[in-house]
Amino acid sequence: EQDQRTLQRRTSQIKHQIAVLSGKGGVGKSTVAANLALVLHETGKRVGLLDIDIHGPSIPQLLGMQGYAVQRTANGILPVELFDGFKVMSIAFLLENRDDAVIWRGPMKYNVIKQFLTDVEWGQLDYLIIDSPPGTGDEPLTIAQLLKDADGAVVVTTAQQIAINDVKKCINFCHRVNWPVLGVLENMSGFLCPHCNQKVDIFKTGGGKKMAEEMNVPFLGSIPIDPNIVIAGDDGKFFKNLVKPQTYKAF
Amino acid sequence: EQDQRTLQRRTSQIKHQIAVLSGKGGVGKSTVAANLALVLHETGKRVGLLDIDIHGPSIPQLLGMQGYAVQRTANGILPVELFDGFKVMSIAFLLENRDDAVIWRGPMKYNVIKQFLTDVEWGQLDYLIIDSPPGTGDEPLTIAQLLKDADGAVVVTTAQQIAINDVKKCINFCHRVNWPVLGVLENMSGFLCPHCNQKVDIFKTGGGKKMAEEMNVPFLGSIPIDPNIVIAGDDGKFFKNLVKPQTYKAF
Ligand SMILES: Nc1ncnc2c1ncn2[C@@H]1O[C@H](COP(=O)(O)OP(=O)(O)O)[C@@H](O)[C@H]1O
Ligand SMILES: Nc1ncnc2c1ncn2[C@@H]1O[C@H](COP(=O)(O)OP(=O)(O)O)[C@@H](O)[C@H]1O
Ligand SMILES: [Zn+2]
Repeated sequence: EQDQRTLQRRTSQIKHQIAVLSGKGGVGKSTVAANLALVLHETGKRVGLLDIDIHGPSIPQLLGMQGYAVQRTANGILPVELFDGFKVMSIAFLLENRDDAVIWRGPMKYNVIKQFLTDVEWGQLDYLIIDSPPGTGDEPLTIAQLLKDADGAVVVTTAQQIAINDVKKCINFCHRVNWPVLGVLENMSGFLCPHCNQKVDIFKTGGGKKMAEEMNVPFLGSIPIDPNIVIAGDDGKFFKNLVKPQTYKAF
Repeated sequence: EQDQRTLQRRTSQIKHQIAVLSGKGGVGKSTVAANLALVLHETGKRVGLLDIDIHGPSIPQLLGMQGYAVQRTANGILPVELFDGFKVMSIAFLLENRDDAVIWRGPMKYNVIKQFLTDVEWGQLDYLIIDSPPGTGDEPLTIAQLLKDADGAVVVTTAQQIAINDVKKCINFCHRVNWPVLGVLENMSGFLCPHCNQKVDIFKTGGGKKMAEEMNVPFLGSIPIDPNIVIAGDDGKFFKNLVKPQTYKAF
């Protein structure tokens, strides 16, 4: 089929494809995905960042790209180039009014995600980072079927049991679709009070590391709760030093 | 059609149907839904709590009901009765192994949610509280189409812009499916350090109230970040006094 050949042609120009997943919402997937893409770009790599959260695209807000729109060419859609060698694609760039709810069922979502890979002119990339919504439904399943040869998935969790329950399901999802789990990152792990410098475990700590050992997948480290990350995300400013350098070595 | 008549018969025995929604994950929907159901039960009401988060059912964990299973009768499925007059239903009660990922596309989810209303013997209820996953996809759309005459939705948000963006879409979703918005609750709003008793705005404060005014929907109050809520949720113990009494008056 024509689509299949186009998909092959486009994805063969992308050296590494890494999905950022989590069964649970609000654990920091988009923040980690955006940060991972920025750090890889800073090391000189050509990077693409694809937001497949159809109902809640956060990447444009995190990178200060609200209001951007894509350009169409004879051959397809050009992703938005934030700076040279850093390309971004999100459903938010296709919406008329950004407060509009995207009320689509599964099959519509499959089509749009497929177009993000067959119609978008990503060009030559060293890395394509994919930010996925929570759950193990249409969105992650679609991208796993379209990118069978992806390098694998980075799984983000917080330490509390409520999140761990969902993240275990996400790791089993990766096994079922034959995606390697590159590692687990524990986010919002411990908080240092800015007034008295004492530690408080708001969302617990250590649960992510323990679960990674139990599920026999690498543990990539932990990120503390830091109000500056929230402020940076809301203002569309990049937060450097989110993750320790040795974590990125894993990639 | 036979199903339509069964649906009518079952739902006509339920006085009030309230959905707890949010476009954003991890803001506290399940925690608020479970707490709302418990408070209504304590005032003597017959309450049902329905978890339609197919990929990440949290209600059983929050109520200490992991490992429970439903019983089937000649007429349908009996919900699990946690105590007299408090019935719970979740996909988690139907799974063999709780770490299994439910890897379903939209149409399968529609069928299961429909069965939660046509096959489950809820009996006479004063309130059915529905805990929904994030987004405006198959799950909330299915329940909105099956419960057209619901009282409406409680929308949970946190104060940061990343969450507000998705919650506005959720409020527009309610308008599109003709569900009244009963009000917005701002959760994780401000944090009191247990060591020095000083306030820290980790996830900002006030964004939920401002957005409620902007979207012209009632504001139901705010809940601070409290590590005891995390501990109670992980241990399956109920957290009393989550929300101020005047908030529940709205119901
Ligand atoms: N380590 C952290 N400390 C404090 N806030 C964080 C941290 N990581 C993420 N956040 C904030 O938490 C919220 C949710 O993050 P997001 O990346 O949108 O999660 P997800 O993509 O999993 O839903 C955002 O407001 C973000 O700024
Ligand atoms: N006000 C609060 N303070 C501290 N933790 C909270 C609060 N509300 C919810 N939580 C915790 O946040 C996590 C996510 O809550 P949950 O109800 O699962 O959110 P959602 O259903 O929106 O994904 C849980 O671990 C819960 O215990
Ligand atoms: Zn302090």
